[in-house]
Amino acid sequence: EDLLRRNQKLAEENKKLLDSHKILAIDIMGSVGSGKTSLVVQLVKYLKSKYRIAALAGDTATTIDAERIKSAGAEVMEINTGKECHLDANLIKKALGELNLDKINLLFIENVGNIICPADFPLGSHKRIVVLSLTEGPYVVLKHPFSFIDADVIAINKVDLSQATGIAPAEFEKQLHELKPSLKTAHTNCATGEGIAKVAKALGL
Amino acid sequence: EDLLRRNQKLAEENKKLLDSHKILAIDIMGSVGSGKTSLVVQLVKYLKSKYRIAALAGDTATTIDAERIKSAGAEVMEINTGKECHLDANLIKKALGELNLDKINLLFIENVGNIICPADFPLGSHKRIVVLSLTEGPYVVLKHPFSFIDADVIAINKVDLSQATGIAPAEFEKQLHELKPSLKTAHTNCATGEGIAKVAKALGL
Ligand SMILES: Nc1nc2c(ncn2[C@@H]2O[C@H](COP(=O)(O)OP(=O)(O)OP(=O)(O)O)[C@@H](O)[C@H]2O)c(=O)[nH]1
Ligand SMILES: Nc1nc2c(ncn2[C@@H]2O[C@H](COP(=O)(O)OP(=O)(O)OP(=O)(O)O)[C@@H](O)[C@H]2O)c(=O)[nH]1
Ligand SMILES: [Mg+2]
Ligand SMILES: [Mg+2]
Ligand SMILES: [Zn+2]
Ligand SMILES: [Zn+2]
Repeated sequence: EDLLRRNQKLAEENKKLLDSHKILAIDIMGSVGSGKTSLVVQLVKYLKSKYRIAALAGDTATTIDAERIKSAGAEVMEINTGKECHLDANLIKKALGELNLDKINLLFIENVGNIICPADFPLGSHKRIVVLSLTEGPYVVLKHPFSFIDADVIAINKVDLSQATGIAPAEFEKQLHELKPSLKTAHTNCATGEGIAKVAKALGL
Repeated sequence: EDLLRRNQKLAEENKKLLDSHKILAIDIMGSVGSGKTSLVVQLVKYLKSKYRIAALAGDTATTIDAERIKSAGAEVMEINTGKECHLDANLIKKALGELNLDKINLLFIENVGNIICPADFPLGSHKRIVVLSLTEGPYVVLKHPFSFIDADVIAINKVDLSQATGIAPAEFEKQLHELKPSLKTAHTNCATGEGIAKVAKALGL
């Protein structure tokens, strides 16, 4: 479909631009409230002594996520998506045009809360991580394989709620590896930071 | 936008068709794993002695939800949405063409797990209920006002996880009523059926 091909082309341009400035870019996908911002906050705290970090926070209506990431210690640019249900490579291209690319070497891009549409729109990042929360019920991976199949890392999050939800992280891990054996997974509690070292390692950071 | 206007027209045609058969139709929206199917299952159990119920289950890849609703005692038609991120009036029109409309008087339509795109696509139902889970974090209503503003009823679900998530149902209730004072809300545990009588009443059932 023409829109997708145009997005693919822009995504490749974004990646070239990032590479020319030696910036590693990671995009974060996940359903509403799965823990994307919490993950970025934890990664920023964990890595800011090692990298000069910036983040793009894609949000429909508020600056809530941007504020949280700023407080963690990264430069943040908000991308107000309005009613858009996914970030696309064009929005990222514009945002990159407004950042000082010589001042950073690690960029996190938080997508809108949605695991369906963003899967179709690569942004030009080097790695994609999907945050999958135990509170989303036991069928997510089976029902939405396309949401996970192009990811590099899956953060199986809110593991502290395993007993309350009756779902074991291992269940998701098994389903994910059946879908894509090379997928890297980590069990996380992004509210406390548990599992963050493993996520960073899986992302090559 | 032309697509939206065409959908609106088809939605109105669907509603006329339902009215001509004296069928009340309710569509259910909510994020992945928020509790939509559980809600439909509970409503079917609660109402099947009073209504002849059918359900349309919109799902990307499996028959999991359809099976669960069937077991609860309703006739179910699956709408396999593939990679589509929302049901639309056209899909509903086709589904209505395959149901025996003289045999039912209550129809539940479960949308895809997504609170952004479905908000833009009315289906021709008489009432819309959104399932909002406490596990989606405290900012959902503030960040996604458009997901709630056209709804009639909000089921504030997974109230049993209030302590584990640190979120009080009353917080959501306050934000929802600030957004739209006429919105009806109910606190629910759709796994156990707690709050279902109130939901049914709010839906006029
Ligand atoms: N119990 C528990 N809560 C968590 C965990 N991770 C995040 N949370 C909480 O879940 C809520 C949502 O987290 P966010 O980081 O805002 O999630 P998000 O994916 O960025 O949400 P949106 O951007 O609004 O879609 C917040 O209240 C977090 O504190 C976890 O591992 N365990
Ligand atoms: N603790 C708790 N769990 C619930 C509640 N409601 C639903 N669940 C559980 O949450 C999980 C997801 O519920 P579903 O009814 O499948 O949610 P859904 O919105 O239909 O999910 P999708 O159609 O896959 O988007 C299941 O394991 C349910 O048993 C609740 O009120 N409390
Ligand atoms: Mg966020
Ligand atoms: Mg369901
Ligand atoms: Zn979309
Ligand atoms: Zn959509």
